[in-house]
Amino acid sequence: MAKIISIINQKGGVGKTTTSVSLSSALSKKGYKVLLVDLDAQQNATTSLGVIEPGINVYSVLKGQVKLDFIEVSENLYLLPSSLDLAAFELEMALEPGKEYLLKESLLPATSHIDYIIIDCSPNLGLLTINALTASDYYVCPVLPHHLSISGFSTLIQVVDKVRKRLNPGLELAGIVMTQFNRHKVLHRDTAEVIKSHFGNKLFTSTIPENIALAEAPSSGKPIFDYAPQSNGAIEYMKLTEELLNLNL
Amino acid sequence: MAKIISIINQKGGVGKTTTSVSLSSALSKKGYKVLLVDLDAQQNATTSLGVIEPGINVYSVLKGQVKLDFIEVSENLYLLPSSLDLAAFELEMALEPGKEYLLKESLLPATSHIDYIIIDCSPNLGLLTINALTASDYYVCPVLPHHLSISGFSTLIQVVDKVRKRLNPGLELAGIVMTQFNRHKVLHRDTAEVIKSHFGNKLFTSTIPENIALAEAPSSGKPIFDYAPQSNGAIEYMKLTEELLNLNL
Ligand SMILES: Nc1ncnc2c1ncn2[C@@H]1O[C@H](COP(=O)(O)OP(=O)(O)OP(=O)(O)O)[C@@H](O)[C@H]1O
Ligand SMILES: Nc1ncnc2c1ncn2[C@@H]1O[C@H](COP(=O)(O)OP(=O)(O)OP(=O)(O)O)[C@@H](O)[C@H]1O
Ligand SMILES: [Mg+2]
Ligand SMILES: [Mg+2]
Repeated sequence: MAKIISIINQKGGVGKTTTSVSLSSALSKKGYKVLLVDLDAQQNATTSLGVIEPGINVYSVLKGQVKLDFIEVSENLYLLPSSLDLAAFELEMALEPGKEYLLKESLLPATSHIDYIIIDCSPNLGLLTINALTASDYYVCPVLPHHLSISGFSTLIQVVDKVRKRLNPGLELAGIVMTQFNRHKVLHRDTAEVIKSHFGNKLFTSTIPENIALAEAPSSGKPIFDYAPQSNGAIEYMKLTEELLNLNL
Repeated sequence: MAKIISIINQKGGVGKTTTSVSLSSALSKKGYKVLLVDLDAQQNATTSLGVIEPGINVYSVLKGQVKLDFIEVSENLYLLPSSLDLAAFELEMALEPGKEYLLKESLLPATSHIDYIIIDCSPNLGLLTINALTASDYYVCPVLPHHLSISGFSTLIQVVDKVRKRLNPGLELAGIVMTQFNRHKVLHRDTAEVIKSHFGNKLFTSTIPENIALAEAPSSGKPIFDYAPQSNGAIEYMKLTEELLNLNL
């Protein structure tokens, strides 16, 4: 039975896509069968895996136009690509009863033969992110060690609480991961302390440093483990993956 | 007659809010009367100026519930704060004829006694961003020197072209500004070259370096010119402001 994990934070640019792609790739390298779902109309996860003009995309699956299918990107790693059409999804489905369950319904056929489904979300808490949370067992929040990256956290938690109450009682926080973290910067340490004081051991001990290879990798169309396997980015994302696995979700 | 400038990029975390707040503050220091409009439900510009629980907000103005008013933040600098309710605006106004003109209409009373109106937009190209573009004379795009930050540019330009064709024929690109730019990094130089090849002299020569003071300032509730006036961030944002003024918009 697949474990489904959403990577969410309405704050932009905190590393949702980088974490989604890196986590998916790391799990696949460890032999798990992984499906990465790109639920952001920006298509950054799709771009990061070098997929262009895919035949199948998550929009046509959600709308029930086609049966669920996905693209094999590398051994054990599959992608359900995004589409620009996703931008219109919220308005189109405004009157659809149970519109929050559409992704959960769509992914069901994959759950028998996939080990992990990772969902990359867009920088908002709209219907697509609600769909991701409704379909998920867990969620992971990447944060930048900056004030603006945590000021919206209470809104995020309020939305998650509503989803848990009405749509998905089993939804749990897997953890919060600090990205572009440098423990020598006071602001970074202070922000980590604020998170620790609110979320305790939900803050992953693994932190992701700033590493230019992570910003370069998307233009190569490869995850960090294929683009620069010896880089700091690859090493630390592998540690994060192992910490996630040790939670025995 | 006020000049209205939108700060837009659907890519998250590229420095829209930091640029909106810094530009507004710099212009006000130069003696111009500036209104900053926070059009993002995340309320990051409002937070960055230390405004809490404002009486007035842009949502109630757009909905026609209250007359336009704003908060004086410092000499010559005014803010029309955001509200969480903005997140529902697109759905609520779906059937409102001419919904793209609502902001333009709302800001009209300010244009006679304000020199510059700066609009901070959210990381998407939805109805609120369309409202900003429809109300604006110019737009400015902050970009990070990363591949993912420019891969969505063609979508942005397509949307701007539609706004210019149907809603606001006078809309012009004021310029593109590189943020967190470090000319010693190959990726950064390469990305700047890509932008220059597509946009020529629309790329501002001023670039904004990575500067921790810019990430710290929001927690102080002050713009960079009040929080750390001697910092690299303050110096470079002032240069950008002067370059913008020299365009004689
Ligand atoms: N640890 C890191 N070191 C250096 N660059 C990074 C790191 N993590 C992410 N980046 C870069 O920072 C930018 C933002 O990251 P990313 O796109 O993953 O964030 P996001 O939260 O998915 O953004 P959005 O809100 O637009 O979806 C990207 O250009 C990415 O390549
Ligand atoms: N030049 C800089 N140096 C260091 N930190 C910066 C710089 N510019 C912005 N930041 C920080 O980077 C983060 C992203 O910037 P900002 O919030 O302004 O981007 P944005 O495009 O408005 O994000 P969103 O898409 O969420 O609206 C913030 O925490 C900000 O404080
Ligand atoms: Mg992303
Ligand atoms: Mg912002």
